Amino acid sequence: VTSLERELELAEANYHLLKENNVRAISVMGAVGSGKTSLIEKMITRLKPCATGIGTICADCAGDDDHQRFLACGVQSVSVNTEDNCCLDALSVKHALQSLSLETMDLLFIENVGNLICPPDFPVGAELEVIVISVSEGESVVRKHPKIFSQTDLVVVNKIDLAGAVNVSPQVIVGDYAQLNPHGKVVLADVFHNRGIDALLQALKIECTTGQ
Amino acid sequence: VTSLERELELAEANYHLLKENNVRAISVMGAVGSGKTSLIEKMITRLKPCATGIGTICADCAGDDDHQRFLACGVQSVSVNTEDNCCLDALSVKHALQSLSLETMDLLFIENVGNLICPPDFPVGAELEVIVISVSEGESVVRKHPKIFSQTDLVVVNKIDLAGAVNVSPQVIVGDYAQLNPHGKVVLADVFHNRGIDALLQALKIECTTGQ
Ligand SMILES: Nc1nc2c(ncn2[C@@H]2O[C@H](COP(=O)(O)OP(=O)(O)OP(=O)(O)O)[C@@H](O)[C@H]2O)c(=O)[nH]1
Ligand SMILES: Nc1nc2c(ncn2[C@@H]2O[C@H](COP(=O)(O)OP(=O)(O)OP(=O)(O)O)[C@@H](O)[C@H]2O)c(=O)[nH]1
Ligand SMILES: [Mg+2]
Ligand SMILES: [Mg+2]
Ligand SMILES: [Zn+2]
Ligand SMILES: [Zn+2]
Repeated sequence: VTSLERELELAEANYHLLKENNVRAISVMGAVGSGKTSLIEKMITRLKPCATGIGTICADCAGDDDHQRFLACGVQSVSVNTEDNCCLDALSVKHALQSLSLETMDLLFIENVGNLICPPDFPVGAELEVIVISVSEGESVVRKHPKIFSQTDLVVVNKIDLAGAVNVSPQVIVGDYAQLNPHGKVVLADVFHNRGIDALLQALKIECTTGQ
Repeated sequence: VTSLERELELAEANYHLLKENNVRAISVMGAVGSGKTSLIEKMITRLKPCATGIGTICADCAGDDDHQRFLACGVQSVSVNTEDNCCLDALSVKHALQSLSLETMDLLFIENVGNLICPPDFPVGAELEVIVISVSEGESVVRKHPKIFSQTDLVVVNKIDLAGAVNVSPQVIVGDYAQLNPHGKVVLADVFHNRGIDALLQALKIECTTGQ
């Protein structure tokens, strides 16, 4: 049994537990500081008028900064410290799920640590996966990390308001990703100006069940 | 023998080889897209009038984008693809050193992949280490990665021209680092406007041996 096989086994158990409880889990990966937490905050806010029960599992090497931000949004949240581990893994998610009330939950956001290299080796059992990068990381992020981008079908390119200031063309990033992953979809976003939030919710097939 | 002990042994062999050849090696680590390559390019340009023989070892998961940029600066360079490995390691550096002409070299920049988690477990044998982060990664980068910041004594906080646009105070980052690492030194930089290049060269004790 390889280490990846062990991880897949644990991830599958998480997947089944979530399905049994009718919870849609979304794995949010990305570069350090790309806007993962901000995007999740905006989606939570956008879904407030709806009847959606939302929870978050928030991974960081240390501290609970992002976990506190999610609590402030009024959702259930669990903080996971990965410490010296490369990134979040299925066993940590399994333990985190035990601290959450899954019966009242419809949607679970799992925010990984900033890491574009290791997550492919550590599936967590989510239903959907999204990578969040930002233009301020430069134009070559996708082609420098082919493994994760070729196997993840949704990418958010955030902070497009900064494109001019960092001399980056978002279209180059979009083109590199299309070449690497013909099935992949890109959402351009600027969290500060609320651009791309609805497009992201749509791409994640998250609908508002009550009001709007 | 632990895996860290094996890495230290390899790193030490690299260290001695470099010392025998009078090469000062500087390990440049940091977040994805923080400005590592741009800073090295600027330092190379700044040192052009000097008699300094410069080389680079350039690590990326895939491709040779940054290696090509260094070649364009007129220095010797070796491209290392880390592929599925978390980050650059001492064995890859050992092999890279074999492709470089060390006799003509005074200064070697080793650019690691963007990773703020794993490099502490993979020393490469450099004389000095510097972490490059940028304000666009947010205010909490240092406190979220205590291991690497507590053991690295020089940090560049780059892209300070963007601080307002990302709602980040560089002083918060400086303060978090001072708390974590009382020996540490910070250089504030804005590569686009050539701010911080001389301060960084000074912090790295790189002097111009001819002219200015
Ligand atoms: N200009 C601009 N700044 C943004 C945008 N989105 C996020 N930021 C800023 O980017 C920084 C990081 O945002 P976060 O949401 O904390 O990013 P993150 O990916 O969760 O960061 P980590 O969890 O620490 O890896 C903060 O300073 C935000 O204010 C955007 O669309 N435009
Ligand atoms: N506004 C601004 N942009 C910068 C600055 N420094 C670098 N950039 C931009 O940031 C992006 C990344 O720069 P690089 O030098 O390639 O960064 P890097 O750390 O080598 O990136 P990787 O090797 O891919 O991890 C590029 O689009 C640069 O134009 C700066 O001081 N200010
Ligand atoms: Mg976050
Ligand atoms: Mg680079
Ligand atoms: Zn690692
Ligand atoms: Zn790893």
